[in-house]
Amino acid sequence: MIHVHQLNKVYRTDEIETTALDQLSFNIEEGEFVSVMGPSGCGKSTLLNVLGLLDTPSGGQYFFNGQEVSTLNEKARANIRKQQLGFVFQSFNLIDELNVYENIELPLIYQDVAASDRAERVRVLLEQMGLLHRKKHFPQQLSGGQQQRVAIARAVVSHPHLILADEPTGNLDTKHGKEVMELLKELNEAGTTIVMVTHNPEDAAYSHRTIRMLDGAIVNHPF
Amino acid sequence: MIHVHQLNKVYRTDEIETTALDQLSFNIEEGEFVSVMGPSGCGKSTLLNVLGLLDTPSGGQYFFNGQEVSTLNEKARANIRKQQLGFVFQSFNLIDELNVYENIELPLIYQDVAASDRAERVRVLLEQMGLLHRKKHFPQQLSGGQQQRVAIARAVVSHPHLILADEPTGNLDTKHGKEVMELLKELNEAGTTIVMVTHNPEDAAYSHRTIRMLDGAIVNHPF
Ligand SMILES: Nc1ncnc2c1ncn2[C@@H]1O[C@H](COP(=O)(O)OP(=O)(O)OP(=O)(O)O)[C@@H](O)[C@H]1O
Ligand SMILES: Nc1ncnc2c1ncn2[C@@H]1O[C@H](COP(=O)(O)OP(=O)(O)OP(=O)(O)O)[C@@H](O)[C@H]1O
Ligand SMILES: [Mg+2]
Ligand SMILES: [Mg+2]
Repeated sequence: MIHVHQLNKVYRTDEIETTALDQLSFNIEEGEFVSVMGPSGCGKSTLLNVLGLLDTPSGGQYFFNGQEVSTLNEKARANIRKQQLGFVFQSFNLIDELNVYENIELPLIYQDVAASDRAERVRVLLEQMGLLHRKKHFPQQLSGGQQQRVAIARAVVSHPHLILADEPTGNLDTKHGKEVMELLKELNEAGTTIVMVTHNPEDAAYSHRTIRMLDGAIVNHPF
Repeated sequence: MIHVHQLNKVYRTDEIETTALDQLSFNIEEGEFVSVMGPSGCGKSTLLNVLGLLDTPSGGQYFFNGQEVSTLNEKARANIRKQQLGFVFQSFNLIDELNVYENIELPLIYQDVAASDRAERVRVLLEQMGLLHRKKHFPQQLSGGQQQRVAIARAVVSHPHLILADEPTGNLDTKHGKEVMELLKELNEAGTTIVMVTHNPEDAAYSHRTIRMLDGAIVNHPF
């Protein structure tokens, strides 16, 4: 599903050049659940942003389902994102003008899902994430962990083929964190491919294997 | 140092009334290192915001160093915050228009610290937090964990009497998380009072005792 070859990403500020991704090459098969771990600043979010077509690499190739996608224009990338991907951002990126219900519903509107189906699918996730009592709140009126659970609900509601989750339990207590991991596990068992950045080895234990990064490179080659 | 009596905080949206703090009463002595734990949404950040004079309670009393502070006007509260408190926010709240160096330096400017002293104190923290190579970056150019470390550096640079830390290691790998906890431990051993919200029992182990919350109330009474 994912084939990445010599992927490179360089950031330049006035004074400093950072190689955030350093000639990365790896594959992820459809249906896999892969963790990505490594120290703060080593390139995990950058990798997820490239895989999620939110960012273009400086060099190298990214094949998604056999199609080279790294050089597509924004319109084409946005289309793939809306149809096939679900993204849980490290800083949530909820839409402040929409309430919890509307934030979760949005991907289904993009996919032209009928209103009654949307209502049912959003309701199921509100319940699973323990957010029914918050559905009309706005993001600024939620706790950190509640915002994180809305971000997760939004990423999974459209049943995407690929879920990219950037530290999905960072703001959650053990019980809510476990509920999130159980949900991801269920989705994976139903066929969803998952790439998850985590600092938590207990979360990583839910995955099939772990890619370890350091200074923009992969430092273990499990496959 | 902190004496709280029947502290209450109610949030109202159009449809829902939430009692985020429910008649809380407790003391924290000067020099203590106290953890606050509890499920997502139970009121931990709300408590920290009230203790940090960022938010006013709906009812009850808050004595800080013997002075009732919950009904002070914004100017008086801002003065106490700048002189005596350091706050690590759950979502960092860095100033986007300032670079890393300037974000960390800001509390010292509020305290009229001389320029050469400011430079030295900021440099020490940049080094301790592993951010020397990022000092001219802007927050948007940092990884999540780097932003968190800037937030921590900013909270401690002015040597405040009281540090309020809301999940200070949530975005950090084990090594960086341990460095942060060791820094907090050092500051506490030098006399700083610390109240830290955490979901991580390993972090809580650095504190003297843990206050457990549930639905806005304290559910253990260790003291
Ligand atoms: N501005 C607001 N308006 C309405 N409700 C609010 C507001 N801010 C917080 N709440 C509610 O108050 C409750 C407590 O929020 P708080 O942020 O203190 O939780 P928390 O314990 O820090 O949770 P987490 O571990 O997820 O960060 C939550 O249920 C939240 O939805
Ligand atoms: N827009 C940018 N401009 C300059 N440098 C950047 C930019 N975005 C990220 N970086 C740098 O690239 C490196 C990788 O960042 P990335 O966000 O991928 O790290 P990460 O592994 O997700 O870290 P964390 O665990 O702290 O979230 C960091 O050193 C960061 O400072
Ligand atoms: Mg990251
Ligand atoms: Mg909180």
